[in-house]
Amino acid sequence: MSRILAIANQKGGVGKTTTAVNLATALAATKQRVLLVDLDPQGNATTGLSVPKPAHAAGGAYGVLMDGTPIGQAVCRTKVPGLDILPASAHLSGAEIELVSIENREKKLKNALSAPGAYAYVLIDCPPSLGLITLNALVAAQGVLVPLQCEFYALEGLSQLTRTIDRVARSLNPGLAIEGVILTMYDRRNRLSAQVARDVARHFGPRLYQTIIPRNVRLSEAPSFGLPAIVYDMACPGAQAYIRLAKEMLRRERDI
Amino acid sequence: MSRILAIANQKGGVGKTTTAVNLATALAATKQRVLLVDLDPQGNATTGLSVPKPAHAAGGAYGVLMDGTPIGQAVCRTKVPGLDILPASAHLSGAEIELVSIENREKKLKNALSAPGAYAYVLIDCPPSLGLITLNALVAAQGVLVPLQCEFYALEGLSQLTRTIDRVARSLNPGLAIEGVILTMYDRRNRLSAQVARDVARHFGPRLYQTIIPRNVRLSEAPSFGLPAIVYDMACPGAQAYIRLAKEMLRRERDI
Ligand SMILES: Nc1ncnc2c1ncn2[C@@H]1O[C@H](COP(=O)(O)OP(=O)(O)OP(=O)(O)O)[C@@H](O)[C@H]1O
Ligand SMILES: Nc1ncnc2c1ncn2[C@@H]1O[C@H](COP(=O)(O)OP(=O)(O)OP(=O)(O)O)[C@@H](O)[C@H]1O
Ligand SMILES: [Mg+2]
Ligand SMILES: [Mg+2]
Repeated sequence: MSRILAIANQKGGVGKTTTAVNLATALAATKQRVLLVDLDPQGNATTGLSVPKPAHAAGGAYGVLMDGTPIGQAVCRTKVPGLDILPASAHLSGAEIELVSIENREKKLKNALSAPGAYAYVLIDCPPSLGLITLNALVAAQGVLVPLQCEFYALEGLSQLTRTIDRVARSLNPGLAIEGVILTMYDRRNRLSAQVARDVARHFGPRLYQTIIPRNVRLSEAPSFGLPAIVYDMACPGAQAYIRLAKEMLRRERDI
Repeated sequence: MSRILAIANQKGGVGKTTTAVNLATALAATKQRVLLVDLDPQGNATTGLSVPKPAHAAGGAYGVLMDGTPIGQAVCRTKVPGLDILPASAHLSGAEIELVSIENREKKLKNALSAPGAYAYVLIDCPPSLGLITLNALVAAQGVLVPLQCEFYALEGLSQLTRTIDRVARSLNPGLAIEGVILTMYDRRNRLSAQVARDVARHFGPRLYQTIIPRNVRLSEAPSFGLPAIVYDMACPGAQAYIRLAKEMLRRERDI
């Protein structure tokens, strides 16, 4: 059985895609097979891994959600050994509206992922909203990874996100819970980062990963080369942090 | 007649709200009356101006879009003289789905703003998506301000945004066009910023504002005090840049 995790936060630009691409790469490096599902109409994770966006609607994530395309037919290999991707396309922005009047509209991804694949991990990169696409990810997932930028505005949306996760756990997906909160873009020189980190630690306790992702320009350069930072510059502080995060995640799962 | 501008970009975290709050404040400082419409369910602009979020759905932007609440009954004064706000609430995240089956679903905001108010400018802060809420802003507006973060992923969504604006201009709102593109979070130390700025200048030409907003931690600290940066620390580089941007906008409008 695959371990399915949604990477979600409706606040924009907090590091969801950067976390999805680099964590998936770090997990694949431990010889586990990983599938990255890109549900964002912008398709940043798809580009960040040098995979072409599907030209036809039926290819990629839109086809799987809306046309019932079997996932096995839509996934692509990436340059990273052991890491496959279900690529996104702009067609997905129509899915938010098209899904509204469809039966089982929030279970489309769950049903598509139900055929046991050969993946140890499935990571789902979500768009910055709490609409039907993110809802599909929350219904399909067993846990939610929440990247949290160390900024004031990013704290504000947390209670709406936790309320949504609780609601999904009560009705559509019993057992869904926050797997962990990841502090991102932490800047040692800026006291706001330390203040946000203290607030989050008080609120989430052990669900806050000890690994903190620092602000590191190499993380934002890597996508322009179509590579995860772990491949583009393995020694940089950002890549090293994502490798530590993968180790911390695996350690926590073993200890359960 | 008010000048109505939508501040839109589906890429998350690019500085839409920071631009909305600080540009609105800078314009109000020139003795023009300004209305800021907060259409983001997270309500960051509402918090950034120390305005309480409406407790009931009928108050604020949700009431205006869904219940026909007259705008005059829902707007609030802010601490900034001459600047009012139509506050947002979490109810708005339901509006994305509820609007789908309603007649004239994309004209709700346009109709609400049609009664000539006493405002010289109306600035609309949009959520990070191209759904029905952002569509309402694009139909109500005469022009679109596009904040663009100087990062690789932010460039990727631009063609989808310009296609959407063109489509709205052809069918729902003739005359809609990009008023201007604003480079945000520009970091002199990082060559990616200069590279993005060159690409954007080549693509948008004169529609790119000459004023560039630098990365400046005071801009991200100000919201935790419930103040625009222009009020929190007028002399900081970020606030000065937004004051220059307001001047450049006013100069361009005079010259037309
Ligand atoms: N730790 C970091 N240090 C520096 N830059 C970062 C870091 N993490 C992400 N970035 C950059 O910040 C921007 C936002 O990150 P990213 O796109 O991963 O966020 P997101 O949450 O996926 O955004 P969206 O809400 O639009 O999907 C990107 O340009 C990315 O390259
Ligand atoms: N020029 C800047 N320098 C430093 N920080 C900035 C700057 N502009 C914005 N920020 C900070 O970056 C984060 C993202 O900005 P903001 O929230 O305004 O973007 P947004 O596009 O409105 O995001 P969303 O897509 O979630 O609505 C915020 O924490 C903000 O305080
Ligand atoms: Mg993303
Ligand atoms: Mg915003």
